[in-house]
Amino acid sequence: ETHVIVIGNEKGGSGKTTAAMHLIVSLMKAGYEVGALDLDIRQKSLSRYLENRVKWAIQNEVDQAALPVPLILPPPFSKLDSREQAYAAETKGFQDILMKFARCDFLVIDCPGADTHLSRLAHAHADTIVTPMNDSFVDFDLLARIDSQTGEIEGPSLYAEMVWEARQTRARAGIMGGIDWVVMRNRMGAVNANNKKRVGKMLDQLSKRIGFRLSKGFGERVIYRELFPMGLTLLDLGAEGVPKSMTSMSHVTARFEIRTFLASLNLPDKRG
Amino acid sequence: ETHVIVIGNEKGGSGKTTAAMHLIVSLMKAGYEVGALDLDIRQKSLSRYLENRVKWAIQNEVDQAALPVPLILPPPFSKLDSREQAYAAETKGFQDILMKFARCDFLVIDCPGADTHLSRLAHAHADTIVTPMNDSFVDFDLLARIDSQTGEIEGPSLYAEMVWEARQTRARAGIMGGIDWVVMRNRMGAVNANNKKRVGKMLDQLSKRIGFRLSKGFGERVIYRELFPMGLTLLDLGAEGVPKSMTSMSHVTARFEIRTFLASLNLPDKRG
Ligand SMILES: Nc1ncnc2c1ncn2[C@@H]1O[C@H](COP(=O)(O)OP(=O)(O)OP(=O)(O)O)[C@@H](O)[C@H]1O
Ligand SMILES: Nc1ncnc2c1ncn2[C@@H]1O[C@H](COP(=O)(O)OP(=O)(O)OP(=O)(O)O)[C@@H](O)[C@H]1O
Ligand SMILES: [Mg+2]
Ligand SMILES: [Mg+2]
Repeated sequence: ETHVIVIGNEKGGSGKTTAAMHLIVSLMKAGYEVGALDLDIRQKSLSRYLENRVKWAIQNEVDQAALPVPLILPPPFSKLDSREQAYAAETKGFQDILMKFARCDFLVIDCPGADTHLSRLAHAHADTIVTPMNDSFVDFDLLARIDSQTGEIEGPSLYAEMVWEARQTRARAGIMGGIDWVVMRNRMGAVNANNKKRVGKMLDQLSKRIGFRLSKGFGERVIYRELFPMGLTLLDLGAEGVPKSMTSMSHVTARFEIRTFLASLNLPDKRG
Repeated sequence: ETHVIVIGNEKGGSGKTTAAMHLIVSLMKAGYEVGALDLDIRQKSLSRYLENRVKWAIQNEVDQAALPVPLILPPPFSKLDSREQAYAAETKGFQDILMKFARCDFLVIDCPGADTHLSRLAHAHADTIVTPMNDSFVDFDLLARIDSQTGEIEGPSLYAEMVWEARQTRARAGIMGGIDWVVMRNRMGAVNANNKKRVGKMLDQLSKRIGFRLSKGFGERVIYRELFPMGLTLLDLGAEGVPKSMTSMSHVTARFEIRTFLASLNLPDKRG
């Protein structure tokens, strides 16, 4: 039974594609069969990242063992004029494509920074939702509104409502098992500034109210973005035929962040 | 004649709302009449930032002179079912709303991280387009595709095409004067890392090809985001009734970045 991990956050640039890529590589390196689905129809950043990977491996004659690639399939996007017909086509197409991923242990779905029908379908089919977010009240505003006078949480906001509706849809469809919703702080500053503490405090309060838990996150580090043109991640460095990692503190700490993040997802051990 | 400044980048989280807010406050502090239009219909981050400002000023009994607010009007969004009718309504509504901003020296328009009809209308009406971007090839990918083998620019990508089409629309409508397209690097790391140099080099090449110029940008600094809940920016600190700025290096440098960015926009002097 494929475990579906949806990387979602309606807020743009929160780190979804970055988290998706590092999660995909981590899972492959752990020996799993991994599927990938890019629902960002327009920007296709994850697809581009994986395209770069395949091209780089070919040009540098690095084989599949050293630089594994997930099974990636085109998203069931419908261009039909009538919204009702397009949605019906996408809903059916989504079921079909899940079948094609059946041999994968894990399927990682990268969502766009927007509210789309495909993104909602993915959220309703998720076993785990990972929501990366910047350490910022601008990003927080898409999870919940804060009363500027009292500093208290007023209520859930757009993206929290999307997850709630996904949980409703899942329950109505009679699917067993709830969604494990994990919020991951991304691009964190090195210093434990007041802003970081305040955001952390509000996240702790909010997690109890709207049903997510906090995982370990990623710091703001160039290594998380500088290998995109080659389709590589830090975890690929040092593999046969691939350049070695620098022995910098940032690289060492990043490896620790990625490993800790994966562990905190409490994914099922599929090798048993 | 109102000078229209559009803050645009289809890439999410590139810093549009942050740039928009700091530009609005800079212009008001310089004594200009400023209008604001938030085209992010769903997330409304700029509207929220300005709402927070008004609430905070009321609660802390700070007057309009110390904490000025721009003229902000609701966007001409159409919910009509037929796309053709909705677009026609928005096109007409956009002309109408420009009239209402006629007494402003500058109108700052914040666009969403998506391709919407309203965003395209704004781009076609822009005198200046400011495109913030992260120091990242992931963000670069929305301006142009890079051949991973040669490292050469292959051609313009989605957002560059949107600006090109805006310039075409403007030319066909017989509007005098071209669009000054300014790309601003945002969230830059303190260190001049290899990645930063490579992105800079590609931006220099690309600017000549697709017709933009590079302005001075903002570093990655908590001060650019931590005052969102109060609706304040660094430039407001120290005004009558408003908390003082810390005398930290980051605040001093941020003030310099904001002033330099404004100057580099070469905006017309409207006080003559
Ligand atoms: N931990 C990090 N350290 C440094 N840079 C990062 C980190 N996470 C993300 N970035 C950079 O931040 C930008 C946004 O990240 P990313 O594209 O992964 O977000 P996204 O949520 O997928 O965006 P979108 O909503 O556009 O799909 C990119 O330029 C990326 O390279
Ligand atoms: N120079 C900066 N330093 C520190 N944080 C920043 C800076 N610029 C932007 N941010 C933070 O990065 C995140 C994205 O910025 P912002 O919301 O302004 O981008 P945007 O392009 O308007 O996003 P969207 O596409 O969702 O509208 C926010 O959390 C913001 O607070
Ligand atoms: Mg993405
Ligand atoms: Mg914005």
